[in-house]
Amino acid sequence: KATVIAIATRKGGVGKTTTSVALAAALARFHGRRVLLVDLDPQGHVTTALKTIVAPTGTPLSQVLLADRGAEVLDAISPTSIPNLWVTPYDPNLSAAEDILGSRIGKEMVLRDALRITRTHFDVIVLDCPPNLGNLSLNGLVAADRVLVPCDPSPLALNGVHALVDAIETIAARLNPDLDVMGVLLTRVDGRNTTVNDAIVKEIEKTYGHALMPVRIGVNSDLAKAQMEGRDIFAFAPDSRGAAQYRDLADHVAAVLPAL
Amino acid sequence: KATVIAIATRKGGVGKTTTSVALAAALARFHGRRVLLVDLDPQGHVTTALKTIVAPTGTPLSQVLLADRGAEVLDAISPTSIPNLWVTPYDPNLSAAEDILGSRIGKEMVLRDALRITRTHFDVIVLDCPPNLGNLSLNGLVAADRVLVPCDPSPLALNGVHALVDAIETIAARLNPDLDVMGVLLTRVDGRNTTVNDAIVKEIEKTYGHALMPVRIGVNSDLAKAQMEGRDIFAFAPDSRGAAQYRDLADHVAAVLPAL
Ligand SMILES: Nc1ncnc2c1ncn2[C@@H]1O[C@H](COP(=O)(O)OP(=O)(O)OP(=O)(O)O)[C@@H](O)[C@H]1O
Ligand SMILES: Nc1ncnc2c1ncn2[C@@H]1O[C@H](COP(=O)(O)OP(=O)(O)OP(=O)(O)O)[C@@H](O)[C@H]1O
Ligand SMILES: [Mg+2]
Ligand SMILES: [Mg+2]
Repeated sequence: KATVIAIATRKGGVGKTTTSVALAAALARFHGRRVLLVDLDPQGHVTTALKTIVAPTGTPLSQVLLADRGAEVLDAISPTSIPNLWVTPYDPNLSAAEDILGSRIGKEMVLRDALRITRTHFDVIVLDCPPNLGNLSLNGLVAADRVLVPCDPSPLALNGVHALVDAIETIAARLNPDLDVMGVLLTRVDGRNTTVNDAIVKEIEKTYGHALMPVRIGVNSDLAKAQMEGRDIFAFAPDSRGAAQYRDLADHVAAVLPAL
Repeated sequence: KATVIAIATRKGGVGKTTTSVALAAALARFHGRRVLLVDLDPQGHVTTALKTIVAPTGTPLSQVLLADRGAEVLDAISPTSIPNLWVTPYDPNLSAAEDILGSRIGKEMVLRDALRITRTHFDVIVLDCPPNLGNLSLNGLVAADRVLVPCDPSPLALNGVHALVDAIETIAARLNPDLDVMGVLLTRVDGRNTTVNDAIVKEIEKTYGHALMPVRIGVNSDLAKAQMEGRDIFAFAPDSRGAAQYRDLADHVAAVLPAL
């Protein structure tokens, strides 16, 4: 049964997609895990970032989410050219589906139910979430076992972490008691900017104790270049700092997953 | 009657709030314009970025938007310590209001109507939009005369521009025929990253012709530091590159506004 990891925060542009794609690819490539990467963001940037290796599927994810009970995410997945990595491709109807979900009974539990069988086919399911706490992100947080929270070193991004943690407290109390924060991942860290970096780190440690992941992701243009090419960082620039740091992250994450 | 400028794109983290705050502050400080900065993002980051100079108001913006017809944004504004600059402070109920708006008649026209009198009190109204194309962003685009589209040099951000331009075409056809794209503002440009920068610029020019603003905003840590302090860039680091580039932007924008 797969471990479901949501990559989420309310703040935009802090590296949710970059982290989702790199982590999923590294777990598949270097840890022999069967990985499904689910794109819960209507932007569809998982597909943009992996455009050369994702083939569109027949059933869109929105159709699975809006079906009467019994539909499975498994129906909406596509293989990639990376062995052991599958994704849910871009679905232009996902945004409209989010609105429709709002009136369904148990609207936040739809994805959890649609992963019931899917979870038995994979070791890890990574959920890329949109920059808000709307129905799709909430579905991600209810379906998840763990949450990884990207945060770039800025007061606005830290504000987004606080908002997410607030939401998680309510979700854990009402909908998903086993939800556990894996940690806060510092992303887009610019080595030249120590004043802001140190201030944010101190603030996170003060508020959340040891929640900071032991790995940090520095600013690395290869990560954006890989997205431009539509390939994962390990295919595009295997010797880059971005590849090394995301491999490190995957090592830490694999260590907390059930053994193969 | 004020010119209303929406700062919008679907992509998260490209500098919508940083641009909204800096542009509004520069027009107020250096161009003698009476400026209202409206925070349409439930994150409330206008208030976070200006926390030392914004005093909370009595009426929240959500109450104005959900009132029966006749309410004005004017009821929900606060002065700042910058002469000529007013803002709508953080409103924790804005996210819930967005959901409720969805069932109202003419749901995208609510802000436009609530600015009818407010527009006569200001020269410029700047709208900071959230990272999506939901009801609040749509209200911003329907109320706006011009749209400024921040885009960092990345394929994902460019994808967000395309999504916004698609939406603008429908909005202009159905709801706001006078809506005009002021231009695409390149933000967070890292001088060291010429391959990606050049590729994105070429792509924007190919698709949108001369839509690129003549000013670009480089990566400048003072902009994030100013946000950490809760002050605008012109108070925090008046001699910084960020301050200079945003002043330039304000000069260009002021030139297309009606003369005082
Ligand atoms: N470590 C990094 N170094 C350099 N660029 C990065 C890094 N991480 C992310 N980026 C770039 O920053 C931008 C934002 O990252 P990304 O799109 O992954 O964030 P996001 O949180 O998923 O955004 P959204 O909120 O829009 O979904 C992208 O253009 C990406 O290429
Ligand atoms: N030119 C710049 N140089 C350095 N940092 C910048 C620059 N512009 C913005 N930033 C930083 O990048 C982050 C994203 O900017 P900002 O929050 O303004 O984007 P946004 O589009 O409003 O995000 P959201 O989609 O979450 O509303 C912030 O932490 C900000 O401090
Ligand atoms: Mg994303
Ligand atoms: Mg913003």
